[in-house]
Amino acid sequence: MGKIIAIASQKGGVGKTTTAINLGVSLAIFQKRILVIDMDPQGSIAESFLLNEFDIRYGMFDVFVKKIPLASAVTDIGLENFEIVPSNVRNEEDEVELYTSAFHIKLLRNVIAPYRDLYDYIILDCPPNLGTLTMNSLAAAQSVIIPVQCEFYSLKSLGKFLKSVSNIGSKFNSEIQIEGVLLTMFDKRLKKSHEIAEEMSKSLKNLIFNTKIPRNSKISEAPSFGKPVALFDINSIGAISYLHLAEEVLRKENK
Amino acid sequence: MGKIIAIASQKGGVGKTTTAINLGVSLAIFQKRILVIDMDPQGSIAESFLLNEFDIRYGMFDVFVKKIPLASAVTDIGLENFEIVPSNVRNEEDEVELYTSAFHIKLLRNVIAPYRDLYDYIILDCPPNLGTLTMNSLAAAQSVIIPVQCEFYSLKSLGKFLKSVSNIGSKFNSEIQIEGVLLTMFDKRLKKSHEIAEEMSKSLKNLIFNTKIPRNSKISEAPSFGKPVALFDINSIGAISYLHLAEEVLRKENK
Ligand SMILES: Nc1ncnc2c1ncn2[C@@H]1O[C@H](COP(=O)(O)OP(=O)(O)OP(=O)(O)O)[C@@H](O)[C@H]1O
Ligand SMILES: Nc1ncnc2c1ncn2[C@@H]1O[C@H](COP(=O)(O)OP(=O)(O)OP(=O)(O)O)[C@@H](O)[C@H]1O
Ligand SMILES: [Mg+2]
Ligand SMILES: [Mg+2]
Repeated sequence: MGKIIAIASQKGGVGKTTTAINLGVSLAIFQKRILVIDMDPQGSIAESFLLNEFDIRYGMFDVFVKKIPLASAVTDIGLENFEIVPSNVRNEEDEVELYTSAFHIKLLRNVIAPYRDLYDYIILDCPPNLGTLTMNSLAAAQSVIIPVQCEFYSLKSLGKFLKSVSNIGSKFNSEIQIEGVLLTMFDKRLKKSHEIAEEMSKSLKNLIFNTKIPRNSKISEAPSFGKPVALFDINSIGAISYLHLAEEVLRKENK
Repeated sequence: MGKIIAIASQKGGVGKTTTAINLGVSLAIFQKRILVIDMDPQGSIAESFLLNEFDIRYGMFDVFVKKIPLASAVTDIGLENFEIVPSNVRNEEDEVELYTSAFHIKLLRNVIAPYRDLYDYIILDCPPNLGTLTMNSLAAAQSVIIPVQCEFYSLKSLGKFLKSVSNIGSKFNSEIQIEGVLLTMFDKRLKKSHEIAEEMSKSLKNLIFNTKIPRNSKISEAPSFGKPVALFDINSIGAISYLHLAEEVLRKENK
């Protein structure tokens, strides 16, 4: 049975999409069968592989609103062991329709259930809010990875978000765990980054991943070439840090 | 009659809250009477002044869902010419309730109308999505400022967002204009930043602000002291760039 991991945070721009793609591809490099589902109407997952609206037949909009089977929305992007389901939200009307269809909080859990055996990991890229699409993702997932920047607003939102995960868990999905809190865009030149990392390891203990993702321009440039960072520049500290993260996730699994 | 400006973008983490606060305070420094309304359930506006749930009596949740008058939610934070309305969303249930109450897309426009003469500018900090709260903001505003990072995902989302602004405008608010596209976290050491800025000036012409906001650690540190950057370090390039932005907005006004 494949494990479903949500990548979620209410705070915007903290590296949710970047982590969904690059952790996913790193796990695929370690021969795990991966499906990344874009639960964010922004549609950044498809953009990361330079897919535009004409390349996409179906997405989560069609699965949730038009009730087409998930299998028809699975898109092969030419990477071994790695497939995606785009969001396929074309405008603000689609967006409101998608959020409304997701009032049925267990919709995603039911939609994914028949496909769990086809993959080792199903990764959910969440939108930057606590709306019905994030609730659907937390109701479907076995665990959640929470990317956090070493910045004031992102740290402030962590406490509130951990509370929401436990609220949504107790109401809709008692098995959800915290896979880990992931420090992203870590800048080792800034004293502030080290101070914050220190403080978080003390307060969160084993909830925080040992792997920190450094701020690395190769990570932010890779999507403009339609590639995950591992295929854009395998020697970059960005690619190596996501491979380390994948190892850390796999090690936890085997415990 | 005060001018209502929305600070909006579907992309997360591009500097919407930072711009709402620091442009607002810079305009207040130029003796304009300012109200900043937090339309984002994350509640970053109140956090920027270290206000917590116990400091806040009412917010936009109470105005939209409990129908209390906007005046009761206006919060004085001790800065001359500058007041805020927090969001006051306590959990994910409040968030869904707030988004649902905003299905009445002209709610904000009606709520603000009696107070427009009390301020020179009313600034709306929007959430990172195209949901009903952003639609409410675009339906109420005379103009919109769109912060953009010089990064792939942020640039990709600009085209889609400009289309949505014109869709929402034609349906709910024919007077809305683009106040400008604002480049944020501009890193002049990166070749990519200059290339992107060059490309955008060509394609967007006079839609793009001359002022670019540089990546500046004083900007991201200021909120942890509960201060806008101008009061945290007036000599920083961050504070100076937002003062320049305020001048540019005022110059456009006087044309
Ligand atoms: N480690 C990193 N180093 C440098 N840039 C990064 C890194 N991680 C992410 N970025 C860049 O930061 C920006 C935000 O990342 P991303 O879009 O993945 O965040 P997100 O949380 O998915 O945003 P949203 O809330 O809009 O969905 C992107 O432009 C991305 O390329
Ligand atoms: N010019 C800048 N230089 C350095 N850091 C910045 C700058 N502008 C914003 N930041 C930091 O980047 C992060 C994102 O900014 P901010 O929270 O204002 O964006 P946002 O668009 O409001 O995010 P959200 O989509 O979550 O509402 C914050 O930690 C902020 O302090
Ligand atoms: Mg994303
Ligand atoms: Mg914000």
